Amino acid sequence: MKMIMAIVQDKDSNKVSSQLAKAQVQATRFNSAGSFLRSGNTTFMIGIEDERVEEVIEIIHQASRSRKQFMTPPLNMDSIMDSGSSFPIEVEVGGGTVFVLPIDSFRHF
Amino acid sequence: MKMIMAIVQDKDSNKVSSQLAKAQVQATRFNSAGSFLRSGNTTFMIGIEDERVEEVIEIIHQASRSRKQFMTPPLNMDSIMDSGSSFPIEVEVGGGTVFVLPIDSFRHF
Amino acid sequence: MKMIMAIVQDKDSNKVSSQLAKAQVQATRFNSAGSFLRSGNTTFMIGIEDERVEEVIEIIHQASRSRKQFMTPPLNMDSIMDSGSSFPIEVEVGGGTVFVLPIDSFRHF
Ligand SMILES: Nc1ncnc2c1ncn2[C@@H]1O[C@@H]2COP(=O)(O)O[C@H]3[C@@H](O)[C@H](n4cnc5c(N)ncnc54)O[C@@H]3COP(=O)(O)O[C@H]2[C@H]1O
Ligand SMILES: Nc1ncnc2c1ncn2[C@@H]1O[C@@H]2COP(=O)(O)O[C@H]3[C@@H](O)[C@H](n4cnc5c(N)ncnc54)O[C@@H]3COP(=O)(O)O[C@H]2[C@H]1O
Ligand SMILES: Nc1ncnc2c1ncn2[C@@H]1O[C@@H]2COP(=O)(O)O[C@H]3[C@@H](O)[C@H](n4cnc5c(N)ncnc54)O[C@@H]3COP(=O)(O)O[C@H]2[C@H]1O
Repeated sequence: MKMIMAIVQDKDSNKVSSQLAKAQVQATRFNSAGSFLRSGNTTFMIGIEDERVEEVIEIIHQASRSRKQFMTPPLNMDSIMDSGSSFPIEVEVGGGTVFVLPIDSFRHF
Repeated sequence: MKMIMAIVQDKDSNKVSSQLAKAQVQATRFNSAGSFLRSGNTTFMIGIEDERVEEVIEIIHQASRSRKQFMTPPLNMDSIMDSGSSFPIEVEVGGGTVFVLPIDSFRHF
Repeated sequence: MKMIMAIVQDKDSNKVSSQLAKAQVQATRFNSAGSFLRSGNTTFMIGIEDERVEEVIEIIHQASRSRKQFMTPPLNMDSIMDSGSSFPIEVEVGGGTVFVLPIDSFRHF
């Protein structure tokens, strides 16, 4: 069994949930936030048999979209963005960021 | 050290917390939601010595209950449930779903 | 790649976020709560190359503080604290609790 942690944009989270349910894939959802843009996103935690990992990643990939978002760098981050001013900059946010972790054991009661 | 991720029903989360504290088990709680029923539940994240993993799972097992919940399948899920209509169906929700993951290292400051 | 799960006090979470961004470290934040004090805290989930794990832990360490908090043990916890009464007790809460977990694979789309 593997643990999939997948971060998707809030706009795609209901589509991801219903596509997982259609494929009989059980999952748990968390409200999360990006550390950079500080806007909300959704993290799915999915315990799944090893042989279905690629299928689940493909379901998430099909159900999510990358989008451009505008952010105004806070004054103290100017040094990061080298922008020297606070005009809004365009940031591309991906459809999904997916980590696969090993699981030692699973119990359900 | 192992990482236990345990999903329990909201109704049992305070009992689980106090039983863990009584056993001197440290834990962190997250508000989460089931991907299928979309209703709220609670996820505990527990870093614990290898030799206490079974004891902690037993504490969670004793403090949680399985219950029946009613759900009305949204129209687009009819194909999943083959119910062809939107009458409420009864779903059995377990007391706990528990994953045990390996930990490489731990730091506390 | 490794997964870092780091629990810090809410008061330090914005400082941790901006120091991670300055170091070009991507992260996801979750609102969480301590199981013992039941007060809110923040959990960072960070997927990072193996050779940057120590650097990221140091960033979190520098940006977080340990503090004393008062708690009034609820009546049913008296047996834990052996205090026999409900006077507030002082609890030292650390700056950070950090777990490092192995990652099998990573995808971004
Ligand atoms: N220091 C920096 N300088 C310039 N641009 C930066 C940057 N840090 C992030 N970005 C850009 O901002 C987008 C949103 O990042 P955020 O942290 O809000 O939201 C992130 C975060 O919540 C999560 N994420 C991405 N990589 C992660 C990782 N290695 N560990 C944990 N969470 C990650 O996925 C969300 C989307 O990430 P994605 O890479 O598609 O999209 C990122 C990336 O394109
Ligand atoms: N492998 C896994 N990975 C990550 N999280 C997991 C998981 N297995 C279970 N969970 C989490 O535990 C909750 C309870 O699951 P349980 O299997 O006891 O109880 C489930 C199950 O009896 C039933 N169920 C779930 N998916 C179904 C489906 N596609 N068809 C029919 N019944 C389903 O609905 C109940 C509630 O499911 P819900 O998603 O709302 O809530 C789930 C979910 O948050
Ligand atoms: N092994 C682990 N697995 C998962 N999460 C972990 C963990 N160790 C610590 N944490 C998380 O980090 C927070 C701070 O823990 P710390 O040990 O610095 O500071 C702790 C500790 O000094 C004290 N404490 C915890 N449990 C205790 C107990 N049974 N008896 C006496 N003091 C306790 O209360 C402070 C706050 O604890 P709280 O639970 O509210 O909040 C905890 C919890 O959310």
